Amino acid sequence: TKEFDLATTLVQEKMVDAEKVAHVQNSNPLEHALLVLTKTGYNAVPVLDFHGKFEGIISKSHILEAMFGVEKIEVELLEKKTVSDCMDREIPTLLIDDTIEQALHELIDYNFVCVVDEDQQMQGIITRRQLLKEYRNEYYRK
Amino acid sequence: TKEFDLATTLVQEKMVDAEKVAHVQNSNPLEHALLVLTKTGYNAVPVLDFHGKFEGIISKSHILEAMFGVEKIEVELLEKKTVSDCMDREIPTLLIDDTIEQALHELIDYNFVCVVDEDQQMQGIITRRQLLKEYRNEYYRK
Ligand SMILES: Nc1ncnc2c1ncn2[C@@H]1O[C@@H]2COP(=O)(O)O[C@H]3[C@@H](O)[C@H](n4cnc5c(N)ncnc54)O[C@@H]3COP(=O)(O)O[C@H]2[C@H]1O
Ligand SMILES: Nc1ncnc2c1ncn2[C@@H]1O[C@@H]2COP(=O)(O)O[C@H]3[C@@H](O)[C@H](n4cnc5c(N)ncnc54)O[C@@H]3COP(=O)(O)O[C@H]2[C@H]1O
Repeated sequence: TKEFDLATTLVQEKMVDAEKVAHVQNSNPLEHALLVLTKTGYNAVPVLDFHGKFEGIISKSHILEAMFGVEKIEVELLEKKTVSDCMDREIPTLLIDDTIEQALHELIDYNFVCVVDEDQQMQGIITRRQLLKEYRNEYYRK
Repeated sequence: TKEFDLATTLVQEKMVDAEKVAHVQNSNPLEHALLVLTKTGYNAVPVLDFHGKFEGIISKSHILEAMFGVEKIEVELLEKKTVSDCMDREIPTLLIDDTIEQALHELIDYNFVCVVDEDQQMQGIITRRQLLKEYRNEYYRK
């Protein structure tokens, strides 16, 4: 089999395609985000704007923190908030022509990285699972 | 530098030591588990019994699901539950003399794996981040 090289394999060859990526919109109520996260089972998913542009991620951590009142947890606090109020926007992205070598650097600190085109439209995500499978395949190819 | 080999490196050389691992006890109220998960920032942590034996994991997902009533989310549902009621016990473990090669297999499907001794006492955890750092180090050693 062909030698797999991190520096010449593009992220678009190994990413999860956008149509398979669960996501929410920045204007969605927080309760809707909780429903998506609970149903899919994921801890965090990408947040897109109305035009499909990647804006950041929303996680179960963000939703739980949104419930914390001064003295106790209050579920009612979720009702008035949207994804946009609680999401994390400081998230690195990769371009479709970036390499798996660059993805590996980002995945040391993040569970997944969103892949975008030059208009910031989400094309897919590259996950830690994908990189670990490459690592395993490469090890047995030696 | 010495060549790193997955099959000859033991998990105990690369694991996060038990004293650095945030955990909860199976008898803790669910609210205490939520506090630990929120303060540490982790999505899931190991659950130990009174004697320090590994029993499974508790996650933010388990806690959110425990709040789901018939029609809406009810935080009061947390009060009567303990970690033991909601945790996941079907979690693989590794022994301290197992290899990083075996850890790689488990980490394809799990974010972390608990390392135990022959008495099931937790010795540490091996994480996906650790394996990805080895992958990166090995790639630049070529
Ligand atoms: N419903 C499910 N079915 C099967 N396995 C599941 C699963 N939910 C979680 N896992 C397993 O747990 C790992 C961590 O999931 P987590 O939700 O924390 O973190 C996930 C999640 O935040 C995100 N993610 C993965 N696939 C996604 C998708 N199709 N849509 C949106 N987000 C996704 O990327 C992170 C890393 O995913 P990765 O696959 O490396 O690693 C996943 C996978 O190995
Ligand atoms: N407080 C924090 N400080 C710095 N980085 C943080 C962090 N919380 C999360 N991260 C980053 O996010 C990744 C996923 O964390 P998660 O909590 O889903 O999943 C974590 C968590 O469930 C567990 N874990 C890691 N370190 C732990 C510890 N000291 N005690 C208990 N559980 C731990 O192992 C999983 C994989 O951890 P890994 O290090 O591979 O990967 C971590 C790490 O790269």
